[in-house]
Amino acid sequence: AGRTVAVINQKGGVGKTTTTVNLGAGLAALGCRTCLIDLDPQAHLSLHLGIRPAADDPTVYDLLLDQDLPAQEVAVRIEPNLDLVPAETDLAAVETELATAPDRHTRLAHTLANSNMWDAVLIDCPPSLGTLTLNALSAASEVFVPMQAHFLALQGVGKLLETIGLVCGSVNPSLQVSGIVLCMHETQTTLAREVVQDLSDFLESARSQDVPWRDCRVLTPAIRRNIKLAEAPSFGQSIHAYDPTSRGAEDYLALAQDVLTMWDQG
Amino acid sequence: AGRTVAVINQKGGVGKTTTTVNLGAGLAALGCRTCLIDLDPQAHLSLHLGIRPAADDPTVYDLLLDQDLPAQEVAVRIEPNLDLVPAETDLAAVETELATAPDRHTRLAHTLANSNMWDAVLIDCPPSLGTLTLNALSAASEVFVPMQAHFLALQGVGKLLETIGLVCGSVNPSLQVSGIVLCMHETQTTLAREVVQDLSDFLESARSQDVPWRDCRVLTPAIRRNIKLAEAPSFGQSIHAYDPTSRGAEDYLALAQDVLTMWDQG
Ligand SMILES: Nc1ncnc2c1ncn2[C@@H]1O[C@H](COP(=O)(O)OP(=O)(O)OP(=O)(O)O)[C@@H](O)[C@H]1O
Ligand SMILES: Nc1ncnc2c1ncn2[C@@H]1O[C@H](COP(=O)(O)OP(=O)(O)OP(=O)(O)O)[C@@H](O)[C@H]1O
Ligand SMILES: [Mg+2]
Ligand SMILES: [Mg+2]
Repeated sequence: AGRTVAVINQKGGVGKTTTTVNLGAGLAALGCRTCLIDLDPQAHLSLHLGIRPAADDPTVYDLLLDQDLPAQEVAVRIEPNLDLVPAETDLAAVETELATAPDRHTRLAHTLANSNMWDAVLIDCPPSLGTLTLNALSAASEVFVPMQAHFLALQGVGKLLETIGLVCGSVNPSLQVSGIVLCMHETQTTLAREVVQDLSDFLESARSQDVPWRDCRVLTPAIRRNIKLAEAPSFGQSIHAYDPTSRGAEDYLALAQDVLTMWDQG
Repeated sequence: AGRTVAVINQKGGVGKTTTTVNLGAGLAALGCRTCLIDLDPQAHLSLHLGIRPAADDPTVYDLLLDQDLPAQEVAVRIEPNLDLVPAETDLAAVETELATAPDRHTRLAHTLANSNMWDAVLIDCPPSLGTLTLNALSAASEVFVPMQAHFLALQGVGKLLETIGLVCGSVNPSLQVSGIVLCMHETQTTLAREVVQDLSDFLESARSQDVPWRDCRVLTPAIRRNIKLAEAPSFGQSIHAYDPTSRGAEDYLALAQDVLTMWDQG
């Protein structure tokens, strides 16, 4: 089977959706059969790719409520090698509707267990650690953490890793945190250099511990701040389709290459 | 009584916490007795001001669970005219602990109803529309919406206003959306100009409707992107204490002035 990656950070606005779209499209361009899953009730991943499901179109909401529905029946083809399982804002209701279901945290894992259409599945998560994010953590084989090199964003990483550790202990023992993606990176600021140093020290010190992030590294390259990345969603496109010669496209394609190399060695 | 403002946007990372701290500190500097309430389980408002409550210190969590506890017993003095009701990450438990309480959405409103220590109360909210944010909407007399002039952020504003409309209909009929605060603003980009134009057109078209945002305007000035604003939290200070001559301090002080003028005319 392929890789299932949860793209997670409860800190808001750090580049989760932007990374899911553009890393995903980069992997697809390099020949990797890729599926993106929108697990955020804001439905920003779907919006970013210009997909607004009609009232009777199936979405990820249906996958979570109907355990017999295969993911490939809900997936929409975006471009060669790239599919999307879209969301609608009704996804927000799942938190309450599944509140009493004993398997509420493993529904997505159950759905994806039977599908082997894709080499890589990337799951975009909301900025919280509730039922939807726990579904992603149960379904995933690994976690990528997009992060901005700012003080507040760094503080949250510790809490996030703690939560992932708890999930490992209960529903998904083999889950690993494999990579941190630096987003909106401003290499020339002192703040960015200091935060990156703090982060590297933290990851180094975990090498010898028995924690899900012992092999975690900062993926390269850092994604530089580039206004083209913020323009692409208004055209319903990934950065590679919108402006293939931009710094944003360059960085995300190089990141996709780095990820594939890591997976080949893994 | 004074003004109670909910600082809300379910889109993550748009400047909610940064605005609550720096607008609040600006109002305090201009002589307004101000209280900031941290209603985000990330506890970033508290962290931004260098407050890490000890295990037995009361926090906003205690206010929500014990309806007889006055807010002033939990508030911590930050500087003259500026108090903080801090949060701890245990606040995340409130969503489940109050799940069956009939008054779970009006607990904060009940607590604040009896306190008249402050001229202005600003409530920092998490990037979601759950129990904590609904508590802020019930307690508030008005809403400020921090926003980045990006496509994805603009899409969410419609959904946010719809939710506020629902709250108005049920628990808080007099709630008004009075202002949009443009954050991390990059005046020179085409994207920012287009989004600001779309936003202004949307607000203009609402003038004649019977909606809670009919009098809403874009507050001035826009807050320019300024790395000093991202540095200040690592020193536990507002921008005014950290770097009073920075563009960030200038913008937020001018914003505080604009808000006081709006309130004097209101
Ligand atoms: N490298 C970049 N350069 C410039 N803008 C960027 C970059 N990455 C993301 N953005 C913009 O920053 C904003 C936040 O990014 P994004 O929405 O991907 O974050 P998120 O973590 O998914 O947010 P949320 O927590 O709301 O889900 C978006 O408007 C996006 O277009
Ligand atoms: N005008 C600005 N210029 C530069 N950086 C800024 C500015 N405003 C906020 N920031 C930084 O951008 C990041 C996001 O801001 P902030 O944390 O205030 O957003 P938020 O909406 O409260 O996020 P969340 O949704 O996670 O609560 C922070 O690291 C903050 O320091
Ligand atoms: Mg997102
Ligand atoms: Mg915040």
